[in-house]
Amino acid sequence: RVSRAAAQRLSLYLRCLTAWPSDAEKISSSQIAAAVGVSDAQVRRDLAALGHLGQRGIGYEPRELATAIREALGIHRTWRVVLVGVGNLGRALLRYQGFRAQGFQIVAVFDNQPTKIGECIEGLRVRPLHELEATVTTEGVELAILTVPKEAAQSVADALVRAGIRGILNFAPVVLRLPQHVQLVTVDLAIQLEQLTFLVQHANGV
Amino acid sequence: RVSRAAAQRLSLYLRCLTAWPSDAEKISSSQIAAAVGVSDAQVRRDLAALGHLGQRGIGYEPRELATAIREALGIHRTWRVVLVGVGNLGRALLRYQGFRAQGFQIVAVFDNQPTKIGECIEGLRVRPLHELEATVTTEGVELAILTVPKEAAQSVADALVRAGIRGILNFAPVVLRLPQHVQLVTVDLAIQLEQLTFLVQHANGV
Ligand SMILES: NC(=O)c1ccc[n+]([C@@H]2O[C@H](COP(=O)([O-])OP(=O)(O)OC[C@H]3O[C@@H](n4cnc5c(N)ncnc54)[C@H](O)[C@@H]3O)[C@@H](O)[C@H]2O)c1
Ligand SMILES: NC(=O)c1ccc[n+]([C@@H]2O[C@H](COP(=O)([O-])OP(=O)(O)OC[C@H]3O[C@@H](n4cnc5c(N)ncnc54)[C@H](O)[C@@H]3O)[C@@H](O)[C@H]2O)c1
Repeated sequence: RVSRAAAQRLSLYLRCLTAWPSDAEKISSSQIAAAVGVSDAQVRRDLAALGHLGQRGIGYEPRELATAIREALGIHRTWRVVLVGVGNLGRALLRYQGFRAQGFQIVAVFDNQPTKIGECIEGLRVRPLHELEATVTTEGVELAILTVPKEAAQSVADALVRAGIRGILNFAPVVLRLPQHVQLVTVDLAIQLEQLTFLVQHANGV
Repeated sequence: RVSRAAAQRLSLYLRCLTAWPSDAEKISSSQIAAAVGVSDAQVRRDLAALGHLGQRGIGYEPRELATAIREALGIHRTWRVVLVGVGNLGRALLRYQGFRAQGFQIVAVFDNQPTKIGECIEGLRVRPLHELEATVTTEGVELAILTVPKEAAQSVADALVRAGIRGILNFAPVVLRLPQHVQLVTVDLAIQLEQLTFLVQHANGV
């Protein structure tokens, strides 16, 4: 079984594989390790958890490896997603092509501001919150992206849970309380800036 | 020395410590491990790299540990930051209070759209790109957040490097080519959605 920490690394290995020359027959664990910034042994341990993929001394076949990683992450299929809170961040996420490329289809968007409801943003009509439950059921939606202000986040998350959502990607800076059967990933982009200061500080040999 | 992978984990330990009750005298490595979702041994290894902090069997003093982590990540001081590309994503990042809380001050913003230049957004006047070099030098800016379209990203990054920037947080979906002395962290929020599908898929025992 793959751990949550290993899953983070698998996403990075996948980016490395997609950037690898498409006619290459092999890639080694040390080439993946160098591209991602982890140890060779860590890569081998992570890939071993996916099953018998590589051959010692010869390496891995890039397409077969990418397929195995996609299956482990659950992105060998498409996922239907709703987005709630169509403000600055919500709009930027709607326009981002990177989600579609990995099989994530945002199929409906919601907001509670009367002036926004009915507006068409990136090809989707903004719907009122009371349509959430019906949309999740009829459209077979499993995931939600939450980009509302922090004061509204918990009550909107509760509505998503009632509607039958199975996972929430939360951007609001609050700790959401969800039942155990609903998965949660919270994003804090300040963590990315901290990674940058870590690198800048160490580049000067501090 | 702390590795780049360990630095990611340190950011998560720091969030756990800031959420810990302020009157608590101790926290154990297993309490941190449970909150973050890594093994107890991993937490002990990471914290040992920071120096002699905890006592076996007694645990760590939360404030002392948070201070050591802040120093390792370089956020025991403030950093002056510029943001280039004041579109949907740029505006959402400007409004986000999470950066300021960790000592990141966005001191100037830039865009190349004539209708945006001179506008005041979140208290900052939008400046034209030709003012970049002068601003970075006179304001002592070290970091930049890049939220321009992918076609413009490399040329804007080159201008930032010429201006003397030491680190770039890049959101454009391109691989930036930078000289070795300039650090780079690229964000791809699709990775966060993949972490969510990994959890949802495993919650069903797939
Ligand atoms: N985690 C991060 O790194 C990060 C970065 C930037 C912003 N944020 C957060 O993302 C959220 C959105 O930021 P923004 O700049 O786009 O804000 P915004 O004010 O531009 O957008 C919020 C939207 O949510 C809508 N809304 C408010 N209450 C609602 C409710 N009860 N139901 C449905 N919709 C509702 C508003 O009408 C608005 O359209 C904020 O919580 C912000 O703190 C997080
Ligand atoms: N990595 C992720 O997860 C993620 C998520 C969302 C968006 N994005 C990316 O972030 C970027 C911004 O997205 P957005 O939705 O805010 O786009 P946007 O079009 O709303 O904003 C882009 C801004 O950049 C400005 N700009 C264009 N060329 C410029 C140049 N040469 N110099 C200075 N400014 C320039 C435009 O005038 C505009 O204000 C895009 O590259 C997008 O792909 C990434």
